[in-house]
Amino acid sequence: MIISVANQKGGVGKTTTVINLSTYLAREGRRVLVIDADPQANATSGLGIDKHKVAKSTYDLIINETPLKDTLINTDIDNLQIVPSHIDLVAADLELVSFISRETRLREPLKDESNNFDFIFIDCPPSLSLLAINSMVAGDRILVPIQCEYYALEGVGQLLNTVKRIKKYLNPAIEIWRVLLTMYNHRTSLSRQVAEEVKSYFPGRVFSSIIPRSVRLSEAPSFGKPIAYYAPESKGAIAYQQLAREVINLE
Amino acid sequence: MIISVANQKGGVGKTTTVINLSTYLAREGRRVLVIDADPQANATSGLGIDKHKVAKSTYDLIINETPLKDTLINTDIDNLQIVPSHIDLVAADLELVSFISRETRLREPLKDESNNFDFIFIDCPPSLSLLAINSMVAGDRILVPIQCEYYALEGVGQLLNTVKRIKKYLNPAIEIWRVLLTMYNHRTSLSRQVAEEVKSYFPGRVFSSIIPRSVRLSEAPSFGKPIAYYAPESKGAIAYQQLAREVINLE
Ligand SMILES: Nc1ncnc2c1ncn2[C@@H]1O[C@H](COP(=O)(O)OP(=O)(O)OP(=O)(O)O)[C@@H](O)[C@H]1O
Ligand SMILES: Nc1ncnc2c1ncn2[C@@H]1O[C@H](COP(=O)(O)OP(=O)(O)OP(=O)(O)O)[C@@H](O)[C@H]1O
Ligand SMILES: [Mg+2]
Ligand SMILES: [Mg+2]
Repeated sequence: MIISVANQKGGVGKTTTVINLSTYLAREGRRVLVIDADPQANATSGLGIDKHKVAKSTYDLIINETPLKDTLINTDIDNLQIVPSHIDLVAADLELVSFISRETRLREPLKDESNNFDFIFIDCPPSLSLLAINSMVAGDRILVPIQCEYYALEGVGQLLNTVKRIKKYLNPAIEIWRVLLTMYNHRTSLSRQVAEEVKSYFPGRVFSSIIPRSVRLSEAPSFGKPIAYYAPESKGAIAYQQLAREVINLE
Repeated sequence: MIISVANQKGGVGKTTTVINLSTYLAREGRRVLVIDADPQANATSGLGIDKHKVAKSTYDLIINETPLKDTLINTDIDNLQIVPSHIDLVAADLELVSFISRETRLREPLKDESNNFDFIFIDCPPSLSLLAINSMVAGDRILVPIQCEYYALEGVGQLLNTVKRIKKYLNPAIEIWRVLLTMYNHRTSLSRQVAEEVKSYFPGRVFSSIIPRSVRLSEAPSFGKPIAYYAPESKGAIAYQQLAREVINLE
């Protein structure tokens, strides 16, 4: 199962979801691969890897056609590997423009990996650029984190338009698989309103696990650790653990 | 003074800063223009404008060379006008690739406007794409909002690299003017640590006004109003008002 975690709105919890959901699935014995397709390399550092010391990266996978097995590395977590990002990825959008089949460069190397991994998560950049399109085309389903705030709700229409176009021209199998509500603040009516609107927009496709706003989640990356290893009893950790169980039940 | 509000990290408060800083400057009698250069059009809707009903937009300014005076519209706030964004802007990155002087398309129409506006703020998208580069090249100074969290700090190096390249090849006058600390949570040591690191990274260039995390700020956009008109006594409003005074003192 290749899952692109995408939303062009910035700061909605894409990277936090990729890191923590994949960690809890790996702890449940699933073999998981993370692809960091964001030039910011936050998923790479959030899993404790120094992006400056990386030999091969997602850049090599997409631009140099380096085989997947030569780009992936281990993390500190059993069953969890990553193709790290690298600063060179900033240039990928422009470089891709003149490539043949420029939108499917990431899909090719991932196509035959279902024997090796139970889950592949792609952390997408906050845009609808060629790199972001590549990341969405490579997945067979899209998980959309939506922060429980107004602007994040506003951007959903644009994302749906883009997915429709990808489905029509590039990957007929693609679909918005599930929506995840993030940074939910139970003390505000804004969170409740956004959550209601999202549920009415995506009936039956919103995870019942809701990720609360939790300081521990924003502290964990500064230690290069997923929440399961930084603050396993925190409400953010419990919510991502519940989410992993929900995903396993959907397998 | 043309100020690009930029940071490729998503969700750090770029749009919130553009909307609220420009509103308080306009209330102090300064003539202000906002350029919404983000395809998400959050600055447009945050100032109460329906992006679907917009006749001309930043897209026309950059791609169709429509004169500035034919693209800007009034907001509900005296002294504050905006060039709104539009969904077409999503395609601008790809369209720009083959244009002559593709990086300076936004700078041209803004060059001779210092008689008409005291401040022009450009709300940049969360990326380092051609559209984001255009937005940075168009400014004569860059204001960098940095959320007081780990990932936002991590991305500063990449932004500095890009600004160096812009300065060398496209706009020798460009500089990182000031850094603004946003979403500061006084209850966490993470915010204090990030603030300390940012101050040591940019000695003398961090605004003394610090924007606290405040629910009122995230509620205001759902009413299409700046904080000054939604919750003028809130701590977020007071912080942005202080920031406007600080900016006026630097004029
Ligand atoms: N549930 C949460 N509670 C509190 N903070 C959170 C939560 N989820 C994420 N964060 C923090 O909010 C910020 C944004 O999250 P994150 O970087 O995961 O979003 P993103 O969508 O990947 O951003 P980008 O668009 O830049 O890639 C980060 O500093 C992160 O640590
Ligand atoms: N000081 C604050 N306190 C609480 N919420 C805030 C604050 N500043 C901004 N927000 C909220 O956080 C979210 C991100 O802010 P905003 O959209 O302004 O960031 P941005 O950098 O423009 O994002 P993008 O990278 O997507 O353009 C929004 O929902 C906004 O309402
Ligand atoms: Mg991210
Ligand atoms: Mg914005």
